[in-house]
Amino acid sequence: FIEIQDLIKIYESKETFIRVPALRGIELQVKKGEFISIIGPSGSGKTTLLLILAGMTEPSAGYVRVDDIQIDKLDDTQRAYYRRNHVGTLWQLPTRNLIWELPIIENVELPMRLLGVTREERKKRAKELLKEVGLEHRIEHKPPQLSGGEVQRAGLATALAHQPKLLLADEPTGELDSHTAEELLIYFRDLNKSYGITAIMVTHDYFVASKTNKIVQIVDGRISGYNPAREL
Amino acid sequence: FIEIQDLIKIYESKETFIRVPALRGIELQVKKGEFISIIGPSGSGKTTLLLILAGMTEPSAGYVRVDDIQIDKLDDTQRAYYRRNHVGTLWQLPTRNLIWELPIIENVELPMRLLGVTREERKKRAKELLKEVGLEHRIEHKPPQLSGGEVQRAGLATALAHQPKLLLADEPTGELDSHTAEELLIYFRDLNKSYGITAIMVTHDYFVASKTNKIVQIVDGRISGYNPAREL
Ligand SMILES: Nc1ncnc2c1ncn2[C@@H]1O[C@H](COP(=O)(O)OP(=O)(O)OP(=O)(O)O)[C@@H](O)[C@H]1O
Ligand SMILES: Nc1ncnc2c1ncn2[C@@H]1O[C@H](COP(=O)(O)OP(=O)(O)OP(=O)(O)O)[C@@H](O)[C@H]1O
Ligand SMILES: [Mg+2]
Ligand SMILES: [Mg+2]
Repeated sequence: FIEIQDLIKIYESKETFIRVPALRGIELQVKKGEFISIIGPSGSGKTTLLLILAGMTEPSAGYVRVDDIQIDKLDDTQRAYYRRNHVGTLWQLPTRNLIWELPIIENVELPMRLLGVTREERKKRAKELLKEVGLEHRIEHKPPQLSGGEVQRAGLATALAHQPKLLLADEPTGELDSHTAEELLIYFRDLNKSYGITAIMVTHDYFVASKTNKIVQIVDGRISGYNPAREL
Repeated sequence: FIEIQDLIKIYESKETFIRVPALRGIELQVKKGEFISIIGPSGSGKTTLLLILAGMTEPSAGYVRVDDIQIDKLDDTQRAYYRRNHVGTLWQLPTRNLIWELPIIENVELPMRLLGVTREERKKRAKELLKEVGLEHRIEHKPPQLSGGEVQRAGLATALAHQPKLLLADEPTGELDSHTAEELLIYFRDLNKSYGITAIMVTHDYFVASKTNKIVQIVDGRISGYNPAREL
């Protein structure tokens, strides 16, 4: 389902003298329906890898295929289409996952609205999704009126609203207590099984990573190992 | 140093029918120079408690004293002064800790500039603080050009720039891998010992909480126990 070869990403800026080789030759394969985690130190390139898979940033070099689309060859318009239709994302920075001025129920409805889902159907589905993540008593709250963990859960419901084939989640349990994190992971696994969604989760938490099918380790912009949990 | 009695905070909004009793009678004492953690489920009131101690929001009722100031009795101007001079804060939402358009070295300098520190002295101190949190090779980066963990570390350096008497940190290790989290906590403890800063850290991580002098447990807006780590 996903194939990555020799992926390189260098952040460069002419105005400042910044030049950061964030990804230095990533190789990765993910089968359809797999639920994998990527683990690694701060600054090792995890978010950058997700940004590329989400079509949010272009590779500097390398081959990246998601399903039947070679995303390193897309132009801006094609990449925007890919982003909106194929991928559900939950970012590390909470303000990127929700529109801060809208109640969360409208946030969850928005991806469905863009796809032309009827008003009744999206209201029903939005309530279901928010109930699944434990937020049925907060559906009219706007993000500033929620706790950190509630914002993250609302973001997850929004990422799944348009039933994407690929879910990319950057630290989805970062703001959650262990009890809520566990519930969320059970929900992820159920979705993964019942809808066959392929999911890549970035996490710092080995306990969380151990709930997935496969663990990939990244260090300094390169893949340094598979299933490190067994070796730890 | 800190004394809280019967603290109540109810979020209310007349336009929507939201009424959330976030804190339902908090009692807490913290001695000068103590380094305590507050642990509890998502939505239990941790951030709300910190917002009140930071002078960012007013109590609905109750007594709150920090050092020799009774903060529940302050007017808006006095509260703004208290915020700027007495407290260093690191919030759960990264965009609140830094000015997103400025390089991080200027972010760290800003609190010192507001206090009239000379240009040479604040440049020197800002570099030292950023070095302490492992960011000496990123000082010219702006927050969008940093990883999640790097943003958090830059936020911590900024919180300490004006040498506050009280440090409030909401999930300071949330975005960090266990290695970087451990280093950060060692740094917190050193500061706590050498400067006598009183520090309150909110965390979901029992491992992290166990590095502090005292653990306070909060559930549904009330304190439900002390030092739960020993009972676990
Ligand atoms: N826009 C950018 N411009 C320049 N450098 C960048 C930019 N974005 C990220 N970097 C740098 O690239 C490296 C990798 O960043 P990335 O966000 O992928 O790390 P990460 O593995 O997600 O880290 P964390 O666990 O802290 O979130 C970091 O050292 C960071 O400073
Ligand atoms: N501005 C607001 N208006 C209405 N309700 C609010 C507001 N801010 C927070 N709440 C509610 O108050 C409760 C406590 O929120 P708080 O942010 O203090 O929780 P928390 O313990 O920090 O949770 P987390 O661990 O998820 O960050 C939550 O249920 C939340 O929905
Ligand atoms: Mg990241
Ligand atoms: Mg919080």
